[in-house]
Amino acid sequence: DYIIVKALENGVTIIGLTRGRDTKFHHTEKLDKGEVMILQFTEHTSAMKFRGKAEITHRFGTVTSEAQ
Amino acid sequence: DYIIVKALENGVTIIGLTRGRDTKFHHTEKLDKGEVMILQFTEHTSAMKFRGKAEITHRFGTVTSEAQ
Amino acid sequence: DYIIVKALENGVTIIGLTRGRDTKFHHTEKLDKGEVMILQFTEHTSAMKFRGKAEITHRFGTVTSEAQ
Amino acid sequence: DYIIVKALENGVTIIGLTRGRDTKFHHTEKLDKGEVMILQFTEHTSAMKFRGKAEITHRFGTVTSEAQ
Amino acid sequence: DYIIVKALENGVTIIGLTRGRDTKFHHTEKLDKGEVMILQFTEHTSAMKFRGKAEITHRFGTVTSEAQ
Amino acid sequence: DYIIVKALENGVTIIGLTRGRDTKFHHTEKLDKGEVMILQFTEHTSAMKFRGKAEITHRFGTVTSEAQ
Amino acid sequence: DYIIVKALENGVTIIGLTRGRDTKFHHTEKLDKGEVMILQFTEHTSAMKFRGKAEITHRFGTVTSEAQ
Amino acid sequence: DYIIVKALENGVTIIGLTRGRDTKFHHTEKLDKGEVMILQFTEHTSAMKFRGKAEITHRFGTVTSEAQ
Amino acid sequence: DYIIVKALENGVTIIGLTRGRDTKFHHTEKLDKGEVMILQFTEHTSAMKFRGKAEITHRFGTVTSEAQ
Amino acid sequence: DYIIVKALENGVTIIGLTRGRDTKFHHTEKLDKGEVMILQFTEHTSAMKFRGKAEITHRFGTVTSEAQ
Amino acid sequence: DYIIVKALENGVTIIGLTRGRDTKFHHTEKLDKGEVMILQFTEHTSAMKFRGKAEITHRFGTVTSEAQ
Ligand SMILES: N[C@@H](Cc1c[nH]c2ccccc12)C(=O)O
Ligand SMILES: N[C@@H](Cc1c[nH]c2ccccc12)C(=O)O
Ligand SMILES: N[C@@H](Cc1c[nH]c2ccccc12)C(=O)O
Ligand SMILES: N[C@@H](Cc1c[nH]c2ccccc12)C(=O)O
Ligand SMILES: N[C@@H](Cc1c[nH]c2ccccc12)C(=O)O
Ligand SMILES: N[C@@H](Cc1c[nH]c2ccccc12)C(=O)O
Ligand SMILES: N[C@@H](Cc1c[nH]c2ccccc12)C(=O)O
Ligand SMILES: N[C@@H](Cc1c[nH]c2ccccc12)C(=O)O
Ligand SMILES: N[C@@H](Cc1c[nH]c2ccccc12)C(=O)O
Ligand SMILES: N[C@@H](Cc1c[nH]c2ccccc12)C(=O)O
Ligand SMILES: N[C@@H](Cc1c[nH]c2ccccc12)C(=O)O
Repeated sequence: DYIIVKALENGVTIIGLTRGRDTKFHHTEKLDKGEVMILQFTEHTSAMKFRGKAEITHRFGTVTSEAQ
Repeated sequence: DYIIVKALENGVTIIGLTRGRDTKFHHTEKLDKGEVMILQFTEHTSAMKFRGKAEITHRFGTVTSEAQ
Repeated sequence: DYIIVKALENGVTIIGLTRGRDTKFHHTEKLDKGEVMILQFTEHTSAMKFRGKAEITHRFGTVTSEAQ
Repeated sequence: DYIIVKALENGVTIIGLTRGRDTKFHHTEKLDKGEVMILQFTEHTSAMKFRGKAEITHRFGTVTSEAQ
Repeated sequence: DYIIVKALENGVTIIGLTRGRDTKFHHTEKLDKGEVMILQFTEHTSAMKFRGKAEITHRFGTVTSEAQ
Repeated sequence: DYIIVKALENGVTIIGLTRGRDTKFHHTEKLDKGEVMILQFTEHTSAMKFRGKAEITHRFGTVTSEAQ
Repeated sequence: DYIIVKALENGVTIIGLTRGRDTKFHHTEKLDKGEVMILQFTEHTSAMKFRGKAEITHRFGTVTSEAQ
Repeated sequence: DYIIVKALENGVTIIGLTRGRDTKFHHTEKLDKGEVMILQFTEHTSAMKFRGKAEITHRFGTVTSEAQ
Repeated sequence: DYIIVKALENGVTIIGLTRGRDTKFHHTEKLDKGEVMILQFTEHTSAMKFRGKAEITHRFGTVTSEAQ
Repeated sequence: DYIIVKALENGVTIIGLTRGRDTKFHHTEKLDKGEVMILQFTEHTSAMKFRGKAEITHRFGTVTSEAQ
Repeated sequence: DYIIVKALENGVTIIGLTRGRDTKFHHTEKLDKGEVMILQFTEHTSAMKFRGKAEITHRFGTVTSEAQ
């Protein structure tokens, strides 16, 4: 299963959090407006965090993250 | 399977509870308004608790947690 | 598979009962009004009990537990 | 797979019957009116019996047990 | 997979037949009117027989057994 | 997967045929009018035969066997 | 998965063909009018042949075999 | 998964082709008008060929083969 | 999963291409008008090519190949 | 799972890209107008590229590639 | 599961990101207008990034990436 992210502005960040006993940020990916990314949950990633304005599509529908 | 959380206000907290004989809080993640997080159930997390105003989407629909 | 619980009043309790030959209470979690919890069935939990006013969503729909 | 039970009166009993060559009652759980319980079939439980007035939801729908 | 039985009269009997080369009655459970039972097929039970007036729900629908 | 049989007259017979290189009758079960039986395919039963008037429900629908 | 056959006349025959390098008739079952049979594909049966007038129900629908 | 064939004329032939590096005819079955056959794909059969007028039902629908 | 091919003219060819590092033609089957063939993907066949006018049915629908 | 390609002009090319650490072209297949090909993802092919005018059907629908 | 990409302009880039503890770009594929590509998630690819104007189809629908 994967998550589809489309950046609606520059500077959108996608953060991967580690799987396991500890929960840390292991990777941050920056997207420019209009760029699309598709990301899986993996052996190393069991949670994701999204900052900035982006359209996020998943198994149960679509949600829009917003900038502060 | 994963849970999608969108913070509707600042200071929303997502708590991961340990899998196993004991039930403890192993991680707390803070979200600012508009931020979105997607979290799996894992080998270490068998329950989650949500505080503050947030929109929580899961396999059976969507529910809104509310602040006190 | 998991169960989604939203407390509709303060003092809602969620009780985990042990899996195995014996059936005992191994954990009780208290929820304040508006808080949401999502709980899996696990190697240690094969039954749950809910007291107080709460909205409980599961695979076959939603049911509301009521206070005495 | 699990069964959802909501007590519609005090004194509802849920009985777990043993899996295996013998069929005995291994646990009885009492529910007060409004309380909800969710129970799995397990390595030790291959049948359940319900007495008293309760709403019982399962994979194929909902049935109401009645008191004598 | 399980079968849901609601007794519509007193004295309803549910019979479990043995799995294996031989086919014998290994357990008989009596239900009073209004009582509900949910029963799995198991390592020891590969057929069930119902006598008396009862509502029997299964994967393909519901059927009513009738008394003589 | 199982087959649901409701006898519509007395003397309905359900025959289990052996799985394997040979095909023989290993068990015959008699049903009286109104009785219901639910039967699985098993390690020993790979075919069933029905005589007499009965309502037979299976994965693809319902068929009525008729007496001569 | 299984096949449901209802004989619409006397003398309907159901033939089981062997699984494996060779294809031979390993069993022939005769049905009288109104009798019903339910047959699985098995380790020994990878094809079936039907002669005479019968209603044959399978995963994709129902077909009627006809007598010469 | 299986294929259902009903012969619409005499002399319909069903050919089984071998699974593996070589592709040869390993069995030909002749059907008379009205006869029905149900055939699986197996360890020895990875393709089938139909000649003569027949109604062929499969997972995606029904097709009619025609005689020259 | 299999592919269903009905030849709409004489001389339709179905080509099986080898699975593995190399991609070669390992078998060509010729169909006359009206003949039907059903073919699986196998350990030796990971692609198929169709020439001539034929109706080809697969999991996602039907397509017609055309002659030059 | 497989992909269905119908060439809408001569000279359509289907390119298989290698699975693994490196991504290279391991095979190119040319199609003439009207020819149809069905291709699986395999141990050696984890991506495909299509050039020229062709109708490409996959699990989520159909898309048309276009010539420059 | 795979992703379908159709370039809506020249110079569309598809980037494969490495699976594992590190997240790096392991391959970049350039597409000209009208070209179509279908890409799987693999042992080496757990995320993809798309730049330039393209139509991207996945399990949950279609999204269009846009050029800056
Ligand atoms: N390290 C945690 C990350 C995590 C996943 N789901 C969570 C829910 C709540 C808090 C943390 C998490 C784990 O793998 O379990
Ligand atoms: N440690 C518990 C956490 C838990 C999961 N589901 C629950 C339901 C009720 C109470 C506790 C729990 C377990 O893994 O089983
Ligand atoms: N210890 C019991 C708990 C239980 C699960 N389902 C039940 C139904 C009825 C009574 C008890 C139970 C078991 O694991 O089996
Ligand atoms: N001990 C029995 C309990 C049981 C399950 N299903 C039944 C149906 C009928 C009678 C008894 C049962 C068993 O595990 O098989
Ligand atoms: N002992 C038999 C019981 C049975 C199951 N299904 C049947 C159908 C017909 C007759 C007997 C049976 C068996 O396990 O196979
Ligand atoms: N002994 C046979 C019984 C059988 C199953 N399906 C059949 C179809 C036709 C004839 C016989 C059978 C077998 O296990 O295969
Ligand atoms: N012995 C053959 C029987 C068979 C199954 N499907 C067929 C299709 C065509 C011809 C023969 C067959 C086999 O197991 O493969
Ligand atoms: N021997 C071939 C038969 C076959 C199956 N599908 C095909 C498609 C095309 C040509 C031949 C075949 C194989 O098992 O693979
Ligand atoms: N030998 C190739 C055949 C093939 C399958 N799918 C393809 C797609 C494109 C090119 C070649 C192929 C393989 O097994 O992988
Ligand atoms: N060699 C790569 C090919 C590939 C598959 N999906 C991709 C997505 C983007 C870039 C390359 C790829 C792999 O197996 O992973
Ligand atoms: N190397 C990472 C790539 C990745 C997948 N999903 C992600 C989500 C967020 C950040 C990075 C990733 C991994 O395999 O887990």
